[in-house]
Amino acid sequence: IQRPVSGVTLDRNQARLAILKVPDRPGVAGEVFGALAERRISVDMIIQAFHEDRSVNDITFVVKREDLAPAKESLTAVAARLCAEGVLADEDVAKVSIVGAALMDQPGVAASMFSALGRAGINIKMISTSEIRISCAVSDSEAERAVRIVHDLFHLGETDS
Amino acid sequence: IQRPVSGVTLDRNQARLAILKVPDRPGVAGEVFGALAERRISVDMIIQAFHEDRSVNDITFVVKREDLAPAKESLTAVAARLCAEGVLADEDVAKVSIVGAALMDQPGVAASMFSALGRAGINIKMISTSEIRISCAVSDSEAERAVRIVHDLFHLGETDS
Ligand SMILES: C[C@@H](O)[C@H](N)C(=O)O
Ligand SMILES: C[C@@H](O)[C@H](N)C(=O)O
Repeated sequence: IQRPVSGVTLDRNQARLAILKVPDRPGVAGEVFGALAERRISVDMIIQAFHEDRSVNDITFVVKREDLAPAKESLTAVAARLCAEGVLADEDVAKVSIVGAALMDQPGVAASMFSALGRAGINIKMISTSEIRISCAVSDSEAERAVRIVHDLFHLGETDS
Repeated sequence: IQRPVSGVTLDRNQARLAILKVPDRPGVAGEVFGALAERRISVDMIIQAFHEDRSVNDITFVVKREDLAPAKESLTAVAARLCAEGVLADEDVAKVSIVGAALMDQPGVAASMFSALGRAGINIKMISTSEIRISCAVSDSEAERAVRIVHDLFHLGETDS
């Protein structure tokens, strides 16, 4: 049987930010990330979901923990310019990801990862997926335990990754 | 100069769903995607962002348009079990993605994609990124124009991808 999951990775020392209720009109996302790019701040895991109120939206992203202060400053200035509702910041973020070819084509892989973390009492703070990767943000204090649980769930110890 | 972006892809015939204000406690995401996996519904682009109210969260994902009805049914049943606020569905979704090695390491690439779509008056409905991919969901009616704009922005025509 081809194993759907070929490995698990852990990124620690991260932080997450969100800009809340920006106007949902063309060009706004460009303005938000243009301001961060001007300060040479690398961002990761940009997420904009499906907002109940179609006239506004929230945009969430992850940065290295050492970039949290300048990123928050930039974001707060953009939020004022856009009349957004505000900015959230959280420096307690670690990203646990599983990778594998055609991971998302198998309906049960994501569910089993989420459920295994749930059974262990680990709360998932954020989720982001692509065709070959499923990432969960968890509290940094639970990062190592989360990696072990996912590692065991998909029997990753048996191959030398 | 190494081109950061090696190609652009388009996925049409998609739909997006969201379950709103589920309790933000361990195991909930597993329950949502377990229900969908039981009905063998493949999901793509799962997104859970940073919610203002830390006791609840929304989860958004994309399915093939032909799976929208069964997915919505499953999601509505889970929403009732979890006392979620409700379910949103939108069948007007096309996913435009750029891919490239170490894409997100260059702070300006995401900003320039978002801004180019903004200048063309194309609204971005959802965003999801990984280290090597940036995806924007747009209205299906704007999909082809969005691909052309991104294609020209990153001079993709010059190489045979
Ligand atoms: C909302 C949901 O993701 C929950 N936090 C969980 O861990 O399953
Ligand atoms: C909210 C933001 O993404 C907006 N819809 C845009 O297109 O830029």
